[in-house]
Amino acid sequence: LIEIDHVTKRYEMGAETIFALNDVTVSVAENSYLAIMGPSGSGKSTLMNIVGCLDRPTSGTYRLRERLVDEYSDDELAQVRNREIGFVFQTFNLMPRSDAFRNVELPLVYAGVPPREREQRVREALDHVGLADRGKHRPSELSGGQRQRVAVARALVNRPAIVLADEPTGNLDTRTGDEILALFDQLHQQGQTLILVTHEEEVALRAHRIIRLRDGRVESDERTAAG
Amino acid sequence: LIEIDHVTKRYEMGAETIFALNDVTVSVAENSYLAIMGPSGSGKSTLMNIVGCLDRPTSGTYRLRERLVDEYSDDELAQVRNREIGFVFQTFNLMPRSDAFRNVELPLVYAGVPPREREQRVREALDHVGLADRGKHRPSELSGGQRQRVAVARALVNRPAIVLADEPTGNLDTRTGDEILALFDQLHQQGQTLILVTHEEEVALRAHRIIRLRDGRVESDERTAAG
Ligand SMILES: Nc1ncnc2c1ncn2[C@@H]1O[C@H](COP(=O)(O)OP(=O)(O)OP(=O)(O)O)[C@@H](O)[C@H]1O
Ligand SMILES: Nc1ncnc2c1ncn2[C@@H]1O[C@H](COP(=O)(O)OP(=O)(O)OP(=O)(O)O)[C@@H](O)[C@H]1O
Ligand SMILES: [Mg+2]
Ligand SMILES: [Mg+2]
Repeated sequence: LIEIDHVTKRYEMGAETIFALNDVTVSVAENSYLAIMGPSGSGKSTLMNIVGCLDRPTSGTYRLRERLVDEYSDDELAQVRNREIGFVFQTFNLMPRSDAFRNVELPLVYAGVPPREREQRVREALDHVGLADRGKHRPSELSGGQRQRVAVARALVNRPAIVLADEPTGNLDTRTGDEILALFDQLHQQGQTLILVTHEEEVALRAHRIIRLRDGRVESDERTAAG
Repeated sequence: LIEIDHVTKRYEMGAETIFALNDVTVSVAENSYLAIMGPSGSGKSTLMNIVGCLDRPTSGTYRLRERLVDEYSDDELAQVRNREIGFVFQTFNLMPRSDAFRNVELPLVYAGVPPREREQRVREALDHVGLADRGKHRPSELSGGQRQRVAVARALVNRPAIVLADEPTGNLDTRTGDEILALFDQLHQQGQTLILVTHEEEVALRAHRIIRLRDGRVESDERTAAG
């Protein structure tokens, strides 16, 4: 499904070159459940952004369903980002002037889903993350963990084939975090492909495979007990 | 040092009233090391914002050094926020157009510290959080955990008497997080008062006392083994 081949991401900062990713090769089959771990600054979000078609490598290739993402037209890329991939950002990236309901609804608007069905699916998505009573709150009227959960609901509402979640439980207490992870387990059982970035070992152990990055390189790539 | 007395924080949302905090009474002595835990939405950040003089209660009182914060003049409040309190925000709140160096430098500029001494203290603060080589990066050119660490450096650079840190290790791997916590231990030994919000038990156990919130109320208030 996802083939990252000898991918490097370089940033030139004046005299210095920073390798956010350095010759990374990763292959992800459909319906996998993969966790990515590694120290702060090791390249996890950079890798996620490339997989999510939000960023391009400096060198190397990314094939999605065996087609070079480089060769997708702009329209096809927009479609992939809207319908095939659900992205939970490390910094949530919610629209500050819209309430939780509207934030979660937006992907459905872009997908052309009619109003009545949209309302039903948004309510359901908010309910699944425990925020049924927070739909009218704007991000500034929500706690940090509530914003994180709105970001999760928004990523899942279009039922994307691939879920990319960058530290989805970082701002959540254990119990609320477990509810989100149970939701992810369910999606995985329903056939979706999940890639989670996490720095918590217990979260990573729910995945079937753990890739560890260090300094932009793959340090290890192993199945877990659950895998 | 800090006396929160029967504090309530209410939000009126149309027909509904939300109690972010509901009759909370907490007393914090100088040089304490306190952790605040509780589920997502239980009122932790709201309490921190009130203690940090960034928000006011709907009812109840807050005395800082035995003076009602309500009665501080605007100038005195500004002084308190700049020099007495260092705040690590749950969402970092860095200035997007300034690099890490400039972000950490700002509290020193407001405190009237001369340029040469500022430069030295900023370099030292960045070094303490492992970001000596990231001074010229703007927030968008930093990883999530690196932004968090810039926020920590900024909060500590003025050597404030009171450090308020809202989930300071939420975006950090265990090892980098431990470096930040070791830094906090050191500050505590040097006489500072620390209040950390965390949802991780191991982080809370480094404090000497844990207050647990639930639905805006204090559920428990106990010493730890370290206390
Ligand atoms: N401006 C606001 N208007 C309405 N409700 C608000 C507002 N700000 C916060 N709230 C509500 O107050 C409650 C407490 O929020 P707070 O940010 O203190 O929670 P928290 O314990 O820090 O949560 P988290 O662990 O998720 O960060 C939440 O239920 C939130 O929805
Ligand atoms: N625009 C940029 N310009 C320069 N360097 C960058 C830029 N974006 C990221 N970096 C650097 O690339 C490296 C990898 O960043 P990335 O965000 O992928 O790390 P991460 O593993 O997600 O870290 P964290 O766990 O802290 O979120 C970091 O060292 C960061 O400073
Ligand atoms: Mg990251
Ligand atoms: Mg909070």
